[in-house]
Amino acid sequence: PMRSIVFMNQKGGVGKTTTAVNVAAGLALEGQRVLLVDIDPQAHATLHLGIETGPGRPSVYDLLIRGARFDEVARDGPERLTVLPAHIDLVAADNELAEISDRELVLARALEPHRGRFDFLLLDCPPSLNLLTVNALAAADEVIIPLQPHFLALQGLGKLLETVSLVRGVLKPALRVSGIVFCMDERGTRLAQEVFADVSQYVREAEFQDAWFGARVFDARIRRNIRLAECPSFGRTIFDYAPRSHGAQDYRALSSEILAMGAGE
Amino acid sequence: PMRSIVFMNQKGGVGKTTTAVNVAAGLALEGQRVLLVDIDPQAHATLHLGIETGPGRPSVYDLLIRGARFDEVARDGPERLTVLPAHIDLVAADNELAEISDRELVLARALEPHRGRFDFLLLDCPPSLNLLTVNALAAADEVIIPLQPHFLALQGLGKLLETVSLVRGVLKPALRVSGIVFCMDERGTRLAQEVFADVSQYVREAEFQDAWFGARVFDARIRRNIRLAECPSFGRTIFDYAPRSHGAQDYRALSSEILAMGAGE
Ligand SMILES: Nc1ncnc2c1ncn2[C@@H]1O[C@H](COP(=O)(O)OP(=O)(O)OP(=O)(O)O)[C@@H](O)[C@H]1O
Ligand SMILES: Nc1ncnc2c1ncn2[C@@H]1O[C@H](COP(=O)(O)OP(=O)(O)OP(=O)(O)O)[C@@H](O)[C@H]1O
Ligand SMILES: [Mg+2]
Ligand SMILES: [Mg+2]
Repeated sequence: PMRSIVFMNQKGGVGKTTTAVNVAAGLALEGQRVLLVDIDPQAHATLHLGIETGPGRPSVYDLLIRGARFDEVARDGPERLTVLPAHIDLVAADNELAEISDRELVLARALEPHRGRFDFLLLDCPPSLNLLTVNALAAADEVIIPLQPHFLALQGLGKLLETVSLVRGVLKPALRVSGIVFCMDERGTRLAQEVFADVSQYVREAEFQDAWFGARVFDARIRRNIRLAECPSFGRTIFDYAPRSHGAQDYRALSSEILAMGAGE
Repeated sequence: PMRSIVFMNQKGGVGKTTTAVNVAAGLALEGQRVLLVDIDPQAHATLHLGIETGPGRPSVYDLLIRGARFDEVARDGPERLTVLPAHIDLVAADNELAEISDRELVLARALEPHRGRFDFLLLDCPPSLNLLTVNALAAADEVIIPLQPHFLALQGLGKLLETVSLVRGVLKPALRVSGIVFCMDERGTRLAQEVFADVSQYVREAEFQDAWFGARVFDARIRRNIRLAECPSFGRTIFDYAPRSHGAQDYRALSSEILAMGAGE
């Protein structure tokens, strides 16, 4: 069965887009059929993969609000990825969705008929816990939380897990947090070590009924590496742009770890 | 007359909060009377300054939605700062403000009677161009854009300047972009040099009627420095936590440059 994973964290700039794009590519390189959905109005995952949007090229906005068909919106990305691109119009989607009945399920329903075509569905979210992010959660079964090992990034974890629990309780009982991945990791720093220890303890102590019971802190940690910040400007993934870099090694390790854990482990 | 500055950028994690807090402290250390307003529901500027919120301690949410008085909300921060703290309740403010007439001017009207008490009003924003950010723009005269010298961070600049122009055209004709400050700068990288060159050219070529005509790229650039990521966990500014660090040097230089440019230069 297809696995569906949301990369979310309302804290800005922690590596959501970089992780969604490079894990999508990492899984595709391991032979998986991957659909990447960008629902961030910034459209950075779309941009990262060099995909153009604009007049005559429908986006996720058209899928959600205008009833465009999946095949009209789906685009071919690098590394045999299939991508549903975002567009700045999505800024208005939060308000426009609010007037639709079952507004949290619009994305899930649009994707449902196509689950059989892919092994993985990955979703990149904006830095907020808004209706777009809730739509992504309702369309997924797993949540992976990219986390920068900084104090400010740690603060929002409670609110994030509360939102996941809420969606799990009301819309999607199967939804759970499968893992937390450290991004932009600077191993030598005391701060990173302290945050790493804090988070590991927090996850270990989760109760059975919590949405994050059984979540892991991934062994793979993504080191800070300037190549990861360079590759979006070329519209390429890290594997294509700098295959021997730390960035490529770390995202290959993370993709393998995600693949190995399998659904529901 | 009081100068009022918004630190904004819808791209997440580029240094808005770190800049707002440390420039506020830098100006206070130069003898200025500074009011810092946190309108981000994440409340990271509030947290960074070690200010507690919760029951019995009103926040900016109460000022905007419940009509709480300025003096009930204002708190004393470190370095003789006055702070209007944020609270997670602000997440709901976007919808609740939408039902109020002149919803973009609620913050400006709440602050107006107190302009005489301060030399500087600084505002920290969430990573989005929502009604809270528009309220901040309508309450200010200047915009400073913290920018990480990365490709993805550059992409939103056009949309950001469009929003400032919109507010200037409709609500606040005096509003202008006074500067762009590079944060988390890694000088040795080719990427930072390319982005720096791109932005400098973009600002040089602004037309007279643009909101960013006359904007500068600040000479002071904030280098990446782990002390800046550590100090929030102690509720202290960089000047108090690590006064001899690069972080303190860079923010002292930026504060002096902002002070020296004066209003309307
Ligand atoms: N491991 C890394 N090393 C160096 N730079 C990185 C790394 N991961 C991401 N970056 C860069 O850091 C910035 C933030 O990352 P990214 O945009 O992926 O975060 P995000 O959480 O998606 O941000 P937003 O909240 O705006 O959606 C980007 O410019 C990206 O290129
Ligand atoms: N110059 C710097 N060097 C190292 N770390 C920094 C620097 N500036 C900020 N940081 C850290 O990087 C992270 C992002 O910075 P900050 O939270 O100030 O950005 P922001 O734009 O306010 O984010 P958001 O979009 O979530 O509001 C924080 O953990 C902060 O402590
Ligand atoms: Mg992103
Ligand atoms: Mg912030």
